[in-house]
Amino acid sequence: MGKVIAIANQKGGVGKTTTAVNLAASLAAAEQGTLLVDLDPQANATSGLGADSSALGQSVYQVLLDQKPMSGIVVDTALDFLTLAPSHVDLVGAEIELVSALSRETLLARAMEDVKDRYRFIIVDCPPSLGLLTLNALTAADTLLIPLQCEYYAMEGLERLLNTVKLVRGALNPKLEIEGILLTMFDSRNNLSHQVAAEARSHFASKVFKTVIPRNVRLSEAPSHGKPGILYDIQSVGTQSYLQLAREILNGANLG
Amino acid sequence: MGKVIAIANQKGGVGKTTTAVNLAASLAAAEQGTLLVDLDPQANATSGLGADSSALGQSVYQVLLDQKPMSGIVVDTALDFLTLAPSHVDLVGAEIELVSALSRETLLARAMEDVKDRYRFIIVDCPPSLGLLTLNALTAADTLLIPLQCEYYAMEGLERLLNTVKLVRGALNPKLEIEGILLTMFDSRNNLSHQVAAEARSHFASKVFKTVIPRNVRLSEAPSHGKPGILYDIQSVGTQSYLQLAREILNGANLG
Ligand SMILES: Nc1ncnc2c1ncn2[C@@H]1O[C@H](COP(=O)(O)OP(=O)(O)OP(=O)(O)O)[C@@H](O)[C@H]1O
Ligand SMILES: Nc1ncnc2c1ncn2[C@@H]1O[C@H](COP(=O)(O)OP(=O)(O)OP(=O)(O)O)[C@@H](O)[C@H]1O
Ligand SMILES: [Mg+2]
Ligand SMILES: [Mg+2]
Repeated sequence: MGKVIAIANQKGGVGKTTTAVNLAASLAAAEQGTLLVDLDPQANATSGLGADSSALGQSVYQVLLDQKPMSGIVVDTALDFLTLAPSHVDLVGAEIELVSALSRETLLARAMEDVKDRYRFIIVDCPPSLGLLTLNALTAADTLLIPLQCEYYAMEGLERLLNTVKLVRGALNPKLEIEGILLTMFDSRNNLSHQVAAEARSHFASKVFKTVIPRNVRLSEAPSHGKPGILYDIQSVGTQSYLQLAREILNGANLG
Repeated sequence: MGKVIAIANQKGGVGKTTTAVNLAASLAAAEQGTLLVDLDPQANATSGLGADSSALGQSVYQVLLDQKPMSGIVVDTALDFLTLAPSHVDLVGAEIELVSALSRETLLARAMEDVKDRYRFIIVDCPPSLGLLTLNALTAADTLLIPLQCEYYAMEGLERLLNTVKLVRGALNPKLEIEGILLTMFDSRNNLSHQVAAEARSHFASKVFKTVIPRNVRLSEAPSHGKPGILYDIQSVGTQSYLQLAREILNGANLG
């Protein structure tokens, strides 16, 4: 059975998509069958893997709103062991369109049953909010990976996210655990980065991954070529840090 | 009558809050009576000005959901000519709580009538989505200022935002204009920054502000002290670029 890892944080621009795309690609490079589900109407993970969301006929929109099987909308990527469930801008209407649907928070969890045993990992990229789409991801997930940008505003939102996790665990998904907190865009020349990292490690101790993702311009260039780091510039420090993260997760030894 | 400028972009982490806080503070420094309305449940603009959203009794939540007058919830800040309408995490429920309210997109516009003639400028910070809160801001606004981070994913979302502006102009707010597109976190050593800036200027020509906000660590440190740039480090390049932006807007000459 595939392990479902949701990548979520309501704070915007903290590296959710960059983490989802590069972790999924790194797991695929380790020959672990991986599905990347793009649950953000911005469809950044979709274009980050070179797919054109407006050109594809179907997306996770049909899965959530028309109960189409997930296996019917997935597409191949440039990596052998990586498959994509693309997003589409229509998803932006899902929150309102599903307001009276029965058990609207479990739509994704039910849709995953169709594909869960075909992949070793299923990575879900979330939009920057704690609305219905992110709730669906937290309900379907085995674990939550929280990208934490090493900046002040990013620390502020963490408590609210962890409260939401407790609510979801109580009402919708008792098995939900924290996979880990990932420090992103770490700039070793910048005091603020060190302060946020120290604060995160003192509050959350072993829940913080040993792997730290540095600020690295090659990571932000790769999406404009529709490629994950390992296909754009495998030597770059950014790409190597995501390969290291994949190893840490595969070893499962990271968290006490 | 005060000019209402909404600061919006559904892409996360592009500098909406940093722009709202520092532009409002720079206008206040020019002795223009300014109100900053924090419409984001993350309440980053509230804490960026040193206020504690959970300690304040009231927020824009009461204005939108209980029709409380805006003048009844505003608080003073450390700057003479700057007043804040604080946010609160309760706002996160507004989208669902208001789904059957009459004319739910015009709640903010109606609430602004109460304060519009007391301020020269009203700046509205928005969450990273095009949901009901941002629609309220676009409906209440005279103009929209779009922070555009000089990165690939940020360019992708621009077309959708401009489509939403056309829809709002057609259905809710015929006077809505674009104040301008502001290039943020520009890093002159980085090719990507130059590429995005060149593309934005070729697509949107005179709609792009002459002022460009550089990536500047002092801007990201200031919120941890609850201060805008002009009170944290007035000499910094970041602070000076927002003072320049305020001058450009006050001159009104920026956009052809
Ligand atoms: N380690 C890094 N070094 C440099 N740039 C990065 C890094 N991680 C992400 N970026 C860039 O920072 C921006 C924000 O990252 P990303 O889009 O992945 O965040 P997000 O949390 O998914 O945003 P949103 O909240 O809009 O979904 C992007 O332009 C991305 O290319
Ligand atoms: N010019 C800049 N230079 C350096 N850091 C910046 C700059 N502008 C913003 N930042 C930092 O980048 C991060 C994102 O900025 P900010 O929170 O203002 O974006 P936002 O668009 O309001 O995010 P959200 O989508 O979550 O509301 C913050 O940590 C902020 O301090
Ligand atoms: Mg994203
Ligand atoms: Mg913000």
